[in-house]
Amino acid sequence: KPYIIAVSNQKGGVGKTTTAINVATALAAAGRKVLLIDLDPQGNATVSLGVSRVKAARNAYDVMMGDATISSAIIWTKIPNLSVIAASKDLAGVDFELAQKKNPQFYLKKAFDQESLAYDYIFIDCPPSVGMLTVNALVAARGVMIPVQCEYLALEGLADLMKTVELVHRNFNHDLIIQGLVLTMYDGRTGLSEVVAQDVRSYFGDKVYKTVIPRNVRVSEAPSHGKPILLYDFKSRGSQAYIGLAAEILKQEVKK
Amino acid sequence: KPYIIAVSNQKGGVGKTTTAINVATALAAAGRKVLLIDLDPQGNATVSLGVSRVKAARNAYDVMMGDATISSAIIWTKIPNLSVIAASKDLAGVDFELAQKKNPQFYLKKAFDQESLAYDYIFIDCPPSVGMLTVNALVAARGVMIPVQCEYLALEGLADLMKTVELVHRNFNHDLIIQGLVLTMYDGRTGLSEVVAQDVRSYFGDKVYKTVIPRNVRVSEAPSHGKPILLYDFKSRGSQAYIGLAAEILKQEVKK
Ligand SMILES: Nc1ncnc2c1ncn2[C@@H]1O[C@H](COP(=O)(O)OP(=O)(O)OP(=O)(O)O)[C@@H](O)[C@H]1O
Ligand SMILES: Nc1ncnc2c1ncn2[C@@H]1O[C@H](COP(=O)(O)OP(=O)(O)OP(=O)(O)O)[C@@H](O)[C@H]1O
Ligand SMILES: [Mg+2]
Ligand SMILES: [Mg+2]
Repeated sequence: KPYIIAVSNQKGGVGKTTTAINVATALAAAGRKVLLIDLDPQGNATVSLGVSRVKAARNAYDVMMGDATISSAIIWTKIPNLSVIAASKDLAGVDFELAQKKNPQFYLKKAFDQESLAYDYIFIDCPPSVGMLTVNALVAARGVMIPVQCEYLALEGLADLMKTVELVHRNFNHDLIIQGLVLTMYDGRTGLSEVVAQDVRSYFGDKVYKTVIPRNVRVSEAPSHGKPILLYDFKSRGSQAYIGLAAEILKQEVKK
Repeated sequence: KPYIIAVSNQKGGVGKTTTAINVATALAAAGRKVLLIDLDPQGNATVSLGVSRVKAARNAYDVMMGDATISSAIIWTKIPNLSVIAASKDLAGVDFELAQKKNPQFYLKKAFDQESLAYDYIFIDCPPSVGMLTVNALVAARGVMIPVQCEYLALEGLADLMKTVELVHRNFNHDLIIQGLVLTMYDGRTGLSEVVAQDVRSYFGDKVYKTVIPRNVRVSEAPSHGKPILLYDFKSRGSQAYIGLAAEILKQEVKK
C-alpha cells in the first residue's frame, strides 16, 4: 500500500512545489517507486518536470471528479521510478463544483480506494489555499509535509494550517499525521531566517526536519529547464539539501 | 468616487501583500486618502499593518456577505490617510457559501455601490487563487495591479491570469483595465531575474511599471514590526522603490 504524503501550506510561494518535486526525485533515485500528483491548477509541478499539461489524456481533475482512474492518468517522466499525474486548469473550479455534492471531502480518497497502486510513495502537491483541493488531499493522505519559508509572514499562517489538519484528522481521516515541517529558503546572510527557524523548532520540536533547505538560485533556475534540481545541478547546495531530506524521510519509514 | 485597484496574482508569494501595503502607504504619505481591504483569509496585510484581526468588530467577510457596510468595518491605522478593513478566517469559506447563490461575483461590488466613500484610492489585497474572492475583487475594481516575482515559475501563471481578467472584463465588469504589472524581488546577482524581467517587458510592453522592486531583506523584516517598509526603514532600497512606484501611479492619475 503506497504511503501518501500531501505537501501543503496555504501561504503562497513557500516551496511546496519545489519540495514535492525534489523529494519525490530523490526518493526515486534511492530506488523507491514514486508517483507525484499535481493538484494545483497552476500546474507548476507538471511544468517543472517537463511534462506537458495539454498532452495529458487524463489529468488530476478527471481523477478528482471520478471521470478517470488514477492508473489511467499516470504519465512517465524521464526520471526512472518517478511518474506524475498532470494538473489541469479545471481544478480551479472544484470548490464550486463540489459545493453542491454530498461528502465533497472524499472525492480523491474514493479514487485511491478503487485500485491498488504499486507505488511506495505518492506525493500530492497542493495549491496555496485550504479549499476543497487541499482538504481532499489531506483526507486521502497518511501524512502532511509542511514547507515553511524562513520569513516572518510564513510563521503567521502555521497556526491556521495546524487547525485545518486537526479538523481533518478529527472529522474525516484519523490516520492523518504531521509527516514533518521543512524549513525552506533559509538565507544565512540575514538574521531573519535564523529567528524564524528557531521559532519553528521551539514550537514544533522534532516534527521539524533537521535538514534545512538553503535559498539557492540554482533551485529557482531548474524549472525553466523542466528538471528537478537533482538533475539540473546535482552538486548545488539546494540539491544536496533535498537529498539529505529524503534520507530523513527514509529513516521515518522504519518507524511507520 | 474612489479609484479601486485589486492587487492579484494566483501565483503564491510573489509580493501581492507587500505591494498593496507599501503602495497604499506611499500614496497616503503623498496626501491621498487610501483604504486597504484585506480579502485574503491569511490576513497578512492586516498583520503587517499592526492591526489585530481579532479586535476588528466588523471585517472583510462581514462586508462581502452583506452583514456590514464598508464604512462600519473601517479601522484607522497609525499611518495618516491610511485605513484598513481587516481580513477574517471566515473568508476561506466564501467559495463554498457563494456557490449556491445567484450572481456570486457581485457581492463585493454591491457593498461598494451602497455608499459613497471619501477615499481617493481603495486597494484590495487578494489571496493566491482565482476563486470567488479574487473574482469579486476584479468585478468591483477599476484596475488590477499584478505583482510578478522575477522567477521562472511566476511567468508560467501570467497567461492564465490574463484570461481570468479578460473573462471578468467581458462578462462582469467592462471598466476593468490592467493598471500595471510590477516586477518584484528582482535579484541583480543572478541572471534569472533579468531574463524574466525582459520576458515580461517584451510581452506586456508599457503595461509594466518602469520601477522594479529589488529583493531586499529589510522588506521581509518589516512585517514582524507591524510596519510598512516606508516606516520601518525609509532609506532602504525596497522603500525607495515603492516610493518610485507610487509616483508612477500618481502619474497615471492624469490619464484616467
Ligand atoms: N531553496 C530555494 N532557493 C531559491 N529559490 C527557491 C527555493 N525553493 C523554491 N524557490 C523558488 O521560489 C519560488 C516559490 O517556490 P514554489 O513555487 O515551489 O512555492 P509554492 O509554495 O509551491 O508556491 P505556490 O504557493 O504558488 O504553489 C519559485 O520561483 C521557486 O523556484
Ligand atoms: N522586495 C522584497 N524583498 C524581500 N522580500 C520580500 C520582498 N517582497 C516581499 N518579500 C517577502 O516575500 C514573502 C512573500 O511576499 P508576500 O507575502 O507579500 O507575497 P504574496 O503574493 O502576498 O503571498 P501570498 O500568495 O501568500 O498572498 C514575504 O515573506 C515577504 O516579506
Ligand atoms: Mg506550488
Ligand atoms: Mg498576500
